[in-house]
Amino acid sequence: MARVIAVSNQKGGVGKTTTCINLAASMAILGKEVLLIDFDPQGNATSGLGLVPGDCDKNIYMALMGDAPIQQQIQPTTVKRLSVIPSNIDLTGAEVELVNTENREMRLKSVLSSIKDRFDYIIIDCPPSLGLLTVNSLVAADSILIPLQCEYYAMEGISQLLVTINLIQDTLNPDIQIEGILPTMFDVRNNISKQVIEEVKLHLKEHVLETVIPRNVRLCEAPSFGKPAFFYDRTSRGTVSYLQLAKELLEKHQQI
Amino acid sequence: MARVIAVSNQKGGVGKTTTCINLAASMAILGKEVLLIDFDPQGNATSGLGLVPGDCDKNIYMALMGDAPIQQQIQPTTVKRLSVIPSNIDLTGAEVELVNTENREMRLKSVLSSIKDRFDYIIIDCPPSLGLLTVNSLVAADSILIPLQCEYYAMEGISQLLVTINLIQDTLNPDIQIEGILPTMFDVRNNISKQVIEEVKLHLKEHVLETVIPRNVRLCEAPSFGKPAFFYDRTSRGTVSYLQLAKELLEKHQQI
Ligand SMILES: Nc1ncnc2c1ncn2[C@@H]1O[C@H](COP(=O)(O)OP(=O)(O)OP(=O)(O)O)[C@@H](O)[C@H]1O
Ligand SMILES: Nc1ncnc2c1ncn2[C@@H]1O[C@H](COP(=O)(O)OP(=O)(O)OP(=O)(O)O)[C@@H](O)[C@H]1O
Ligand SMILES: [Mg+2]
Ligand SMILES: [Mg+2]
Repeated sequence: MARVIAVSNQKGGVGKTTTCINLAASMAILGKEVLLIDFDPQGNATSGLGLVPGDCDKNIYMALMGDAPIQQQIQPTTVKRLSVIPSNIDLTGAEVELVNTENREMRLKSVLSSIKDRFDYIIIDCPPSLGLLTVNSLVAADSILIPLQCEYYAMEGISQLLVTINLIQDTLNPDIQIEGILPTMFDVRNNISKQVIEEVKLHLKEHVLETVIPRNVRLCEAPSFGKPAFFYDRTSRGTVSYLQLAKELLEKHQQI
Repeated sequence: MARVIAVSNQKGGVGKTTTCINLAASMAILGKEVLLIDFDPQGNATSGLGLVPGDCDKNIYMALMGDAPIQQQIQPTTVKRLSVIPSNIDLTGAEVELVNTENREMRLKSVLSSIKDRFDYIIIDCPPSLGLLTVNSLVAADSILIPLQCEYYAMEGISQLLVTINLIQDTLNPDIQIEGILPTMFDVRNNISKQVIEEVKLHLKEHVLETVIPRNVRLCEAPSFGKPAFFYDRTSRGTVSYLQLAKELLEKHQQI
């Protein structure tokens, strides 16, 4: 039975998509069967894996709106054991289309139930907001992984996100846990980077993961080749840090 | 009569808030009366100017929902000639609250009309999405300034944004212009940076601004002191590039 992890933070540009692609690929490299769902209308996780969002007639919007079975939307990637369900621009409309429907928050959870037994992990890339798409992901998820960019504004958003998670726990998904807070784009040259990590460890020590993702230009270049960093520059600090993250999570779940 | 500029791009973390704060401050330094509106529930523009979003009983949400006159929400900042209307977490709810109301896209435009004669410029910081808050900004605006991070994923979102702008021009705001595409976080060490600028000049040459904002750690550190970069490190490349941007726009509008 797959563990479903939503990668979410309403602050923009903190490394959600980069974490989804490289964590999912690292788990696949370590032998796990992984499905990555691109739940952001921007389609960055889709294009970061070498697919063209606009060209994919199979996508998560079709399944979410009930137009086609989710099993048919699953596509292979160039990475063994890693599959993807692409995003599509129509997903932008889903937020408005779902507002006045029954069980609007449970749509993703109910479509995922029929495929959970085919994977070890399902990773969901969320958009930078706390709207209905993100709520659907948090309701469908077993846990939430929170990338935290080591810069000033990123700290501000964490408390809003934790309030939202508590709300979801109290109402729609009592079982959701915090998988962890993942420091990203850590840069020793930036005074704020160290302050952010100290600050978050002060208030949320039990949730901060061991692994820290450094700012590393290879992570930024890899998506332009449509590949996870492991297949672009296997020895870079970025690649190594995401393999380390995969190991840390697999050990925590006693999967390794 | 103020010129209203919406700073918008649904891609997260591209420098919208950093551009709003430093462009507004630079225009004020050059003698213009400027109002900055924080239209993002995250409240980053509010805190980047030294205010605490949760503490501000005056905010744009009150005005938008008609609970209080917009004139009363205007607050001074530490920068002469720069005023701000803070954001507030309730703004997250506005998207859902407004969905089923009359003229839901025109709310911001109608509340702004009573204060436009008090300023030379009104700058609106938008959230990373194309939802109702961003649509309200694009309907209220005379022009849109598009920060474009010089990294791979940022290019992908531009075409979606241009489609949305055309839609707004055809329906809700025929007069909206593109103020310009502003390259941000340009880093000579990153191969992609030059490619992004070449690519965008190839397709959208007439809209790309002269000014390029470099990746500069001072721009990243300044908000933790609640100040625009000019008042944190006056000689840094980041500070100078935003003064240059202000000059370029004022010259374009024959305001200098
Ligand atoms: N550790 C890193 N080092 C250097 N660059 C990085 C790193 N992580 C991500 N990036 C780059 O930073 C930018 C933002 O990252 P990404 O798009 O993954 O964030 P996001 O949170 O998914 O953004 P959005 O909020 O738009 O969904 C991208 O250009 C990406 O390539
Ligand atoms: N030119 C720059 N050089 C270095 N860092 C920068 C630069 N511009 C912005 N930053 C930093 O990058 C991060 C993202 O910038 P910012 O928050 O302004 O983007 P945004 O588009 O407003 O994000 P969001 O989509 O969440 O609203 C912030 O930590 C900011 O301090
Ligand atoms: Mg993303
Ligand atoms: Mg912002």
